[in-house]
Amino acid sequence: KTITVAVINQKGGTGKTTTTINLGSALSKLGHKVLLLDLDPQSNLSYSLAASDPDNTLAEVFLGSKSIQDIIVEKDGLWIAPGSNELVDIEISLVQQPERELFLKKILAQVKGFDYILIDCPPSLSVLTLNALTAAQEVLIPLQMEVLTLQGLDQIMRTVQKVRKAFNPKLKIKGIVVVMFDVRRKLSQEVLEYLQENVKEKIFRSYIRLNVKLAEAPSFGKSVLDYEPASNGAKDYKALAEEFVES
Amino acid sequence: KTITVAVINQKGGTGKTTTTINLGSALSKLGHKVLLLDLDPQSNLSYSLAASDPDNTLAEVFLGSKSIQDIIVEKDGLWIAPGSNELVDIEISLVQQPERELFLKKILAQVKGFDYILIDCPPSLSVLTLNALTAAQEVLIPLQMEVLTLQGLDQIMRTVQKVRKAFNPKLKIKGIVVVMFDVRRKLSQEVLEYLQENVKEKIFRSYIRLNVKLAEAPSFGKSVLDYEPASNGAKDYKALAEEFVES
Ligand SMILES: Nc1ncnc2c1ncn2[C@@H]1O[C@H](COP(=O)(O)OP(=O)(O)OP(=O)(O)O)[C@@H](O)[C@H]1O
Ligand SMILES: Nc1ncnc2c1ncn2[C@@H]1O[C@H](COP(=O)(O)OP(=O)(O)OP(=O)(O)O)[C@@H](O)[C@H]1O
Ligand SMILES: [Mg+2]
Ligand SMILES: [Mg+2]
Repeated sequence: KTITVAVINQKGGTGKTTTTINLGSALSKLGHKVLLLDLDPQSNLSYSLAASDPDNTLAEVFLGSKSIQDIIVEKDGLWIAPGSNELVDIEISLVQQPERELFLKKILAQVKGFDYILIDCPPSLSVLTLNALTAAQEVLIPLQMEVLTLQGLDQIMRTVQKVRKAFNPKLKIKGIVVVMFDVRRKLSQEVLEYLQENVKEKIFRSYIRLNVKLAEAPSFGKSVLDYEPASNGAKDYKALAEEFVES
Repeated sequence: KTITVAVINQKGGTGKTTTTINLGSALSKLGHKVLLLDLDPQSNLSYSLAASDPDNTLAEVFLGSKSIQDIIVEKDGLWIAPGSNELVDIEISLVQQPERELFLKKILAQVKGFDYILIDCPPSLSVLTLNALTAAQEVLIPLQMEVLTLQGLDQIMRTVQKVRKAFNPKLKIKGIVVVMFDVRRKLSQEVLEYLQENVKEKIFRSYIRLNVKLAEAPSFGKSVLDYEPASNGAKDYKALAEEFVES
């Protein structure tokens, strides 16, 4: 049975793409078959894994001119459905359609044989993200320990609640994963303490430390586990994957 | 004559809100009358200046139930038009309207007496950002020195070009401002060198160093210039404001 996970946070730059790639890579190294979907018009995920292909992307699949099997590629043991900037136009055209939230769910119904499907979402709670939440069983929320990122948590919970009621009763929040954690910064510790005292959602024990190797890996087209397996970034995402599978 | 500036970058977390607030604050301390617009549904700018007011936001102005004069508030010498999460629904309803890009331009035609209007935009190039680009004369692009943030530059330029042709022939790119610059990180230096060699747009000489005071200030409802005037963050935004006015 495939588990589909939407990686969301409308706050920008909170490690959604980095987490989708590296958690995906770590899960595949534990022996699971993993598909990554790049649902963000920026298509950072596709670039970071050197999987961009302008004519074979999720945009063509939403338009119906290609099937999802046509566009899936394999890289370093990971399977990828690339995105493209045309998803901006897709989002605008989806808004006017009835059942606009159900398109991705119908597309993924044709995909078989994966243990995990991870969906990298854009920094917004608009129609593309609603498609991911409707198609998914679980939600993963990467969160930086910053004042402004706490502001958006309520909004995320309200949106998940809305999707659960309207389209997807089984949708559950798998948890929050703390990312880009700088152990030397007092502010990070303070925000983490505030989070632990005030938020009832599960926070994964494994957290991701700030590690420049994670920021370098995209320019080599690899996950950090393939680029620098001995780095803190690789170790942290490996530990997260082990905890993720057990929970 | 009012100069309206759209602060944009579809890449998330690249300092758009931090730059709008602190450049705005520094411009007002140089004696200019400055209005800040919070056009991002996350409304981080409104929160950061303790200016949130759920019933008096830009959402009501787009809906036509309030005028922009009704919602503008003053804080520490800065004028603010607050945002709200309802801008998500506004964006969805705007998509289906004729002249959907022109709403903000019409709203701002009623605003008089400011030297600068700075618009904080969401991390996307969708209809709200297109409204800002259509209403503005200048574009400011805050940019972190990261591999993934370079990916989006072409897309920003294409979008500005599209708006210039279709709606706003005078729109010009004022420049790129380097933000969150960590002088110790080799990757930052490498990305900056790549940028200087490959990008023809102007890059401001003044750059913003990584400084935790900038990340703390929002929890006190103040700009960094009012929160910690002697910090690197305050000095860097002051220098940027002086260069901005002269250019
Ligand atoms: N643990 C980490 N240590 C150091 N750098 C990191 C870490 N995680 C992410 N980064 C870097 O931080 C930046 C933001 O991360 P990323 O792009 O994954 O966030 P995002 O939430 O996907 O952004 P967006 O909102 O634009 O989609 C990237 O340049 C990335 O390389
Ligand atoms: N120079 C800096 N030094 C340290 N922290 C910074 C600096 N500039 C911004 N930050 C912090 O980095 C985070 C991202 O900045 P900010 O929210 O301004 O980016 P943004 O582009 O507006 O994000 P979004 O795409 O979500 O709108 C915030 O937590 C902010 O406090
Ligand atoms: Mg991303
Ligand atoms: Mg912002």
